[in-house]
Amino acid sequence: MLELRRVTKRYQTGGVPFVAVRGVSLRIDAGEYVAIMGPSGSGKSTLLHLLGLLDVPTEGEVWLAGQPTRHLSDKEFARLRNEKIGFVFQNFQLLPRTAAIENIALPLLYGRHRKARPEVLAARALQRVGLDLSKAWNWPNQLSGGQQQRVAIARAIVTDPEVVLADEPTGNLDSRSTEEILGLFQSLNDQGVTVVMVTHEPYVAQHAKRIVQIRDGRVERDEPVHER
Amino acid sequence: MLELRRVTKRYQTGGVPFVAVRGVSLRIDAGEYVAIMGPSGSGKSTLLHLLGLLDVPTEGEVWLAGQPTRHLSDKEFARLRNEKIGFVFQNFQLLPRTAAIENIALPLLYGRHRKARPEVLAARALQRVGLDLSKAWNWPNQLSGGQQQRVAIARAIVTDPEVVLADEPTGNLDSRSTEEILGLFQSLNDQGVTVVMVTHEPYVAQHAKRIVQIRDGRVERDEPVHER
Ligand SMILES: Nc1ncnc2c1ncn2[C@@H]1O[C@H](COP(=O)(O)OP(=O)(O)OP(=O)(O)O)[C@@H](O)[C@H]1O
Ligand SMILES: Nc1ncnc2c1ncn2[C@@H]1O[C@H](COP(=O)(O)OP(=O)(O)OP(=O)(O)O)[C@@H](O)[C@H]1O
Ligand SMILES: [Mg+2]
Ligand SMILES: [Mg+2]
Repeated sequence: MLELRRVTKRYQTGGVPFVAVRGVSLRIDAGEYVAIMGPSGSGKSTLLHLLGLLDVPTEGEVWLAGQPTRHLSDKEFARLRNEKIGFVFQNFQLLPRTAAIENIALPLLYGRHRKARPEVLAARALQRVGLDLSKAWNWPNQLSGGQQQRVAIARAIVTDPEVVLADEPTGNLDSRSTEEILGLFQSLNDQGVTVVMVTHEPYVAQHAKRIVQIRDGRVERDEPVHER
Repeated sequence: MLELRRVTKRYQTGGVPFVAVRGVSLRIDAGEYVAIMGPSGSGKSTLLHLLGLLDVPTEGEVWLAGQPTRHLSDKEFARLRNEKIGFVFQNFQLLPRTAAIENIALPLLYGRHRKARPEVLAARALQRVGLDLSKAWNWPNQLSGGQQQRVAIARAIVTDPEVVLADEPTGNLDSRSTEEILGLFQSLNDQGVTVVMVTHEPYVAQHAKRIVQIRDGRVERDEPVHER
């Protein structure tokens, strides 16, 4: 499904190089449920962006569904992403001055998804994340932090993707909403969806089936979860 | 120090009224350390914005340092806020394309704070929140989520405010960074700073001296913390 092969990501700020991810190889098969943990600044979001084809590595290869992605055009990247992957950004990245339901429906308006009645699918996704329909026409700045986070999750699942990549999906949620979102991820995984989520909460990570620990841009540990 | 008197906050979206905070009276004395908890969407951020003079109530009064604030001009609001209050937004609200250290120094460039060498004070605040000086010249989008959160906290404390209002200050932090920030808040409070923080994590709330529970825009419980 998703594979990083000796991937390095190096940034240049003001001429000074900084290595965020160093020589990481990671294979995630279809149907897996993986949590990525690690200290702040250790490279978790960078890794997730590379897996989600949102960024390209400085060195190494990213493979998706058995194919290398290095030589794809921007358009092909966008098409693959839109068709196969749902991404929940750590900072939500919702469109301002755009209703919650329109933000959710946005991925349906591209590519093969030109489905009938996107607003019906979007309303259903809104309900799956536990948000009241009365909030559907609020703009992001008219929603609470936790409500915005749930809109971001709804947008990631509205296209029924094969893979959901979620960056701290419960960071702004109280314990009840957290349970609802973990229940949603579990039921997606039961249907065969590959779920990869970054979290710093051990309780949340225990709901996955495998935990990858990152430190200073390297994989420190990679173990199955025993008791769930 | 800070007081809400029968405060209500009502929003109008598309002509439909929504009451976020209903008839709340809350008094916070100088030197207190208060946590505000409650479900997602219950009105915590709205309450904090009202206490921080970032928003005005639809009904009721907000008092600061024994003075009503309703008839203040925008300029007087801004001066009071800048002199007395440090605010950590739930979504950070850092200026894009502006270095971390410049974001932190910003409050020093207004009002009475025209202090000598703002960059020295900003660098000190950066270190107090546990961020490496090598990140000082990174823009917000060149920092991880947890690093951005710590920049937002540094900006709130750089002016040595009398009150720190923090909205989910540890939401994006791993357990070690969380401990560092709680230690910082404790040492500020030991020096007499009034700290009010919104959190959905019971472990974090237990570090305060008083917990106010909100539900559907009302105060449900308000109790001192026994074992800290
Ligand atoms: N500008 C606005 N217009 C309309 N409704 C709003 C606006 N701002 C907030 N709300 C609503 O007010 C309620 C309270 O929002 P608030 O941000 O205070 O919640 P919160 O307790 O901080 O939640 P969270 O834990 O998710 O951050 C929510 O239902 C939200 O949708
Ligand atoms: N565009 C960039 N330019 C320079 N450095 C960057 C850039 N983006 C990220 N970094 C650095 O790369 C490192 C890894 O960042 P990343 O966002 O992957 O961390 P993270 O593990 O997700 O942390 P957090 O838990 O705080 O979200 C950090 O030290 C960060 O400062
Ligand atoms: Mg991150
Ligand atoms: Mg909030």
